[in-house]
Amino acid sequence: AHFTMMVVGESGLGKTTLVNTLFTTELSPAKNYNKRHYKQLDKLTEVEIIKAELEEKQFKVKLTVIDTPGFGDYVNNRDSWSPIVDFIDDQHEAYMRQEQQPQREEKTDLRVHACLYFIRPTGHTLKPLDIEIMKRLGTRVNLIPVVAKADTLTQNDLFLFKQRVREVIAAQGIRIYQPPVENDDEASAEHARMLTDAIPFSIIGSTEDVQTPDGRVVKGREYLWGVAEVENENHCDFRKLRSLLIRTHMLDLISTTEELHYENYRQQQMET
Amino acid sequence: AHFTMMVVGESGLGKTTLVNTLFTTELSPAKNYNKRHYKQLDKLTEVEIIKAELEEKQFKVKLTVIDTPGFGDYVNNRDSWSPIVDFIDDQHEAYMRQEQQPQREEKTDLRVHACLYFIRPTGHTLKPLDIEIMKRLGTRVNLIPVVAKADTLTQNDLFLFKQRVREVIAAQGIRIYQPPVENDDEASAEHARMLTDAIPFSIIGSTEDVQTPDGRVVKGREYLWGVAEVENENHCDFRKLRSLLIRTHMLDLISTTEELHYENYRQQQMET
Ligand SMILES: Nc1nc2c(ncn2[C@@H]2O[C@H](COP(=O)(O)OP(=O)(O)O)[C@@H](O)[C@H]2O)c(=O)[nH]1
Ligand SMILES: Nc1nc2c(ncn2[C@@H]2O[C@H](COP(=O)(O)OP(=O)(O)O)[C@@H](O)[C@H]2O)c(=O)[nH]1
Repeated sequence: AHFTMMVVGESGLGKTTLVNTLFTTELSPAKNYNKRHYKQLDKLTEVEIIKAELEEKQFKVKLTVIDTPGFGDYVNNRDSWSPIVDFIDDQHEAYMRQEQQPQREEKTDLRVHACLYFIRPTGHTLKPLDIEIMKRLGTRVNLIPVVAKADTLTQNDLFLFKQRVREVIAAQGIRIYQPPVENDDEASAEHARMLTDAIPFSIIGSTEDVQTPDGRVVKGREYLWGVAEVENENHCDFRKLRSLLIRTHMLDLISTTEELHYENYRQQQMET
Repeated sequence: AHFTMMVVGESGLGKTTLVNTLFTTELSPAKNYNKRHYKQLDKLTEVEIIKAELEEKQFKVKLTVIDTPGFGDYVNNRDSWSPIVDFIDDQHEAYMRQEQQPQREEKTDLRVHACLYFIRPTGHTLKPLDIEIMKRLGTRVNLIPVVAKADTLTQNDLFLFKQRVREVIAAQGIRIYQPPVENDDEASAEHARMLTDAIPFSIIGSTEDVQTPDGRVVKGREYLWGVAEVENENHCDFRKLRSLLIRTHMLDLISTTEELHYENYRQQQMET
């Protein structure tokens, strides 16, 4: 299978770490951040493509991760969403043209199946830039908002923050990915509801093995006051996100992209 | 004494909490953040003035805290530093005019004695907006950079982040407040060096009393994996910052503002 995922969010929100944690492979070497500090008050965001071949248990997936370095980092971020939004549309465009070829050889297909949008864990609510881009992403791709660096928020902070984020998403009419509820199987319907209730997923990312005070070795972030564990469901929703992306919903993410989003794009092109 | 402090940084960096923690008084009620979410793509930052009368032990201080709501929160933050920079200059201007009055009655003096700049704890380095405003603040006011929400960073992350922030500050020629080293008293010279070495101060803020796993009641943030303590010097530099602001260096902060910064301003005005 070929699964293409995009990670969108300002730098320093743990996107690279989360991707590495999700797929427990080293996808990108340590980046050089010094380049970003000469005056780049208006520079547009670029899109970076990283390919990897994964073997998650017995399941071989060709994973492409699209990173968006510099998004939202500048003094003026007006239109910083354009390269990202254009990239998504361009993949539908490219696929459409290949489909129209008389001789349909191996198509390269970089249509984005899932877009993880990283929300800064301020404890208040979404920023204007978050809203601007999420509106534009939601109509084009399976948008999955996540609360980045969720170990910044206490249990109560996190509960209130998620609630406020959900309210703004609803109020602003932002379309997000809904795991479909199939009513034939109560267990999977229950699973889908549990996933939906958790959105935006709280994320803690780490590729380091650390030891908890009670002696277990886990992937986590080791603070002087304790260990924030990636795979502990009381600490964050990482396992829910991973199960959605790689286990239970990968095929749905791929098919909704190829059927729903692609068809929307084709129709819009035919109308214009 | 009359001490005027300014807190500058994007919303959600814990500025209000830190001020409350510093002076253990309730300075501002819970803010209403919903107003900030209609399209404010270009709105300029306003400056909000909050007065309080403090009694920190036997020492009565008239504290004014100047908050900068909305700074850096918009899609386009170009010139978002202007209201803040203008405010600082305006106080020197106002004082200068009062001084020039033949009849010098009670002057209102809102000259800013210390400006705490809150740096987002990305783990990478300073953002372009941080650099732009810190350069302009450093030449006008006693600028004290702090690493906000330092409980986001592990010990190693924090060490590297502080180092990188210091490098950028040096490379960009940003002027920050230096606690003066008086050579007559080895203990206070040592104290001044220790403060200087810790800058940017790492901050954890909280007005809540929580219980640590080993049974102590402290001001801190209670996570499922442990308690990040405000007044534990291994957890953050809060005590160093508090000692600098309220105990050891308040008089130096006031006098450098009245002598150095005010005189600089007066001279610049006379030359133009
Ligand atoms: N508190 C916290 N820090 C994290 C987390 N994930 C990554 N980090 C740290 O955040 C910094 C930036 O991470 P990185 O993955 O490079 O972010 P990116 O710029 O969004 O790709 C690094 O210092 C990481 O160690 C997390 O879940 N919680
Ligand atoms: N992780 C962490 N969160 C904090 C800290 N201080 C405050 N917060 C939380 O951050 C959120 C915003 O704090 P607030 O003081 O209103 O930030 P302001 O907008 O900069 O004034 C609240 O949910 C606070 O509980 C801190 O030191 N560490």
